[in-house]
Amino acid sequence: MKYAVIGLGKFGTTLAKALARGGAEVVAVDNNLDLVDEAKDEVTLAVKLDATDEKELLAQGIHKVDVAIVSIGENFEANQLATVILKKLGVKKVITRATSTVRSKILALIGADEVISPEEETAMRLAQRLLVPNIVDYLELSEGYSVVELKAPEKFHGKTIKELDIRNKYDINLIAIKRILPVGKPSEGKTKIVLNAVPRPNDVIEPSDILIVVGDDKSIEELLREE
Amino acid sequence: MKYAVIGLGKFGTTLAKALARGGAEVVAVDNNLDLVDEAKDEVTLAVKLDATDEKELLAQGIHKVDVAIVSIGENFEANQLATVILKKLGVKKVITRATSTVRSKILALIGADEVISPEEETAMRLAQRLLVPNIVDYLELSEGYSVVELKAPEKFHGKTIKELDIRNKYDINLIAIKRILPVGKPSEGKTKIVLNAVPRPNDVIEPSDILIVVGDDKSIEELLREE
Ligand SMILES: Nc1ncnc2c1ncn2[C@@H]1O[C@H](COP(=O)(O)OP(=O)(O)OP(=O)(O)O)[C@@H](O)[C@H]1O
Ligand SMILES: Nc1ncnc2c1ncn2[C@@H]1O[C@H](COP(=O)(O)OP(=O)(O)OP(=O)(O)O)[C@@H](O)[C@H]1O
Repeated sequence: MKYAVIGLGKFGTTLAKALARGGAEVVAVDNNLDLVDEAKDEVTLAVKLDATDEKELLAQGIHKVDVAIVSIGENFEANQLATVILKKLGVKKVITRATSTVRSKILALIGADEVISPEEETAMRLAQRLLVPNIVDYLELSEGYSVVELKAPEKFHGKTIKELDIRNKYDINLIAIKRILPVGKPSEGKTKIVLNAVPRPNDVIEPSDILIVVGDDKSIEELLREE
Repeated sequence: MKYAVIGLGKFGTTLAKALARGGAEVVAVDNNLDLVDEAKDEVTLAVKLDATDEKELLAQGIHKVDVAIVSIGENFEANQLATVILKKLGVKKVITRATSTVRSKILALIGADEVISPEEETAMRLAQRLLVPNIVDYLELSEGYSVVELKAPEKFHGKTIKELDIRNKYDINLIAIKRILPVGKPSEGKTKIVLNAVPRPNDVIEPSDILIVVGDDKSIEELLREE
């Protein structure tokens, strides 16, 4: 898989390096030479060029990729233009980063195959995590249905999985338990996380455990609210 | 729970509104009057003030919150200063948004309880999703162990859950299936997503199904690579 990352801000640079580390072929593009230089040891190829210049993109073969990710932040017209040009040059999938809801709509209409809004997505996840303090992380599987990592409720401490009968009592599926264990000398205070991926009926929930459950959001709220 | 959101850029505004929608008490702060005006109908209180001015923060009672989220983007000194002042004024949890790895380290050292990097986090998730093309989304539960949403591999199409024997063959736990169903008139081409949260032995996998599995990353890669 060949990728082009256009615009080496924080998002573009992180993405280009992560893709390259994952073994992908990555060409990183920016019109700022310093950023191009900084990227060149970590990607397949780093090129200084103006991504709104169709001739330059063609000349450097930037369009010969499977996926192009455009992240020219502040200059929206340039972001838009680079997106349209890359689609025109035949790039099968163009993912463009948006900086506002209005702009994400514009980008989708002018041809971006996918639009990414880092600030919005991260803010929504943080809000969810703050609103339900026991939630450590979550993944929405479907509207109203999620995988949720949450701190074991106090009422569960010291009880066995069998006793708790979570599936029947709460209509939730407990799929794993994350436990924090001390490692090395006690004085060092170091810990490691161990995942119990097959919780058994006689396993006991400990106060610092993190439960990973699947269920509809109402049932999960119910479980957390009962405290 | 009372929240203060300092800095109403895209991140701050999205967060303030999401928290307010979730029923929390939210005071939104910015020194740009237009942004304060735009926010005031969607939060408990919107205040124009300079978040680096300790007296102003005190006067408006901004420090009387449980959690403050500081997201003053471009002006790093202001971002830092607001963070330090809020901790000094006794805010129990201050979450600060960072715009670079170096800055996130500085913020952690000067007292931020948590540091958020939207561009980095989103770029890492996108890289993961691109590197494993069948992955629709994922949640890392623990190092090397994740919940993954992936397109049903071709070899699974038309087979029953029982036949596939996923747990034993791949050491992966299939926890749900997302199916795309047509809705309304066929000519409209509209679809809806239906979640099968309790996959049964005789359920048949269809080509457009999305499987939600839990397992260690190696086993999931194995499953995807076999294609
Ligand atoms: N016409 C262009 N061709 C190529 N690169 C461009 C062009 N215009 C701007 N860029 C580059 O796009 C990059 C990203 O833009 P900018 O830094 O404004 O975005 P940003 O949204 O702040 O990024 P991030 O949030 O990811 O840090 C910059 O490094 C800039 O040099
Ligand atoms: N001293 C200050 N006190 C209060 N607000 C401030 C101060 N300095 C800057 N701000 C506000 O912080 C907000 C966010 O800053 P900025 O837009 O630079 O960040 P950003 O990282 O681009 O935001 P985002 O990416 O979330 O859109 C701006 O609306 C700005 O008015």
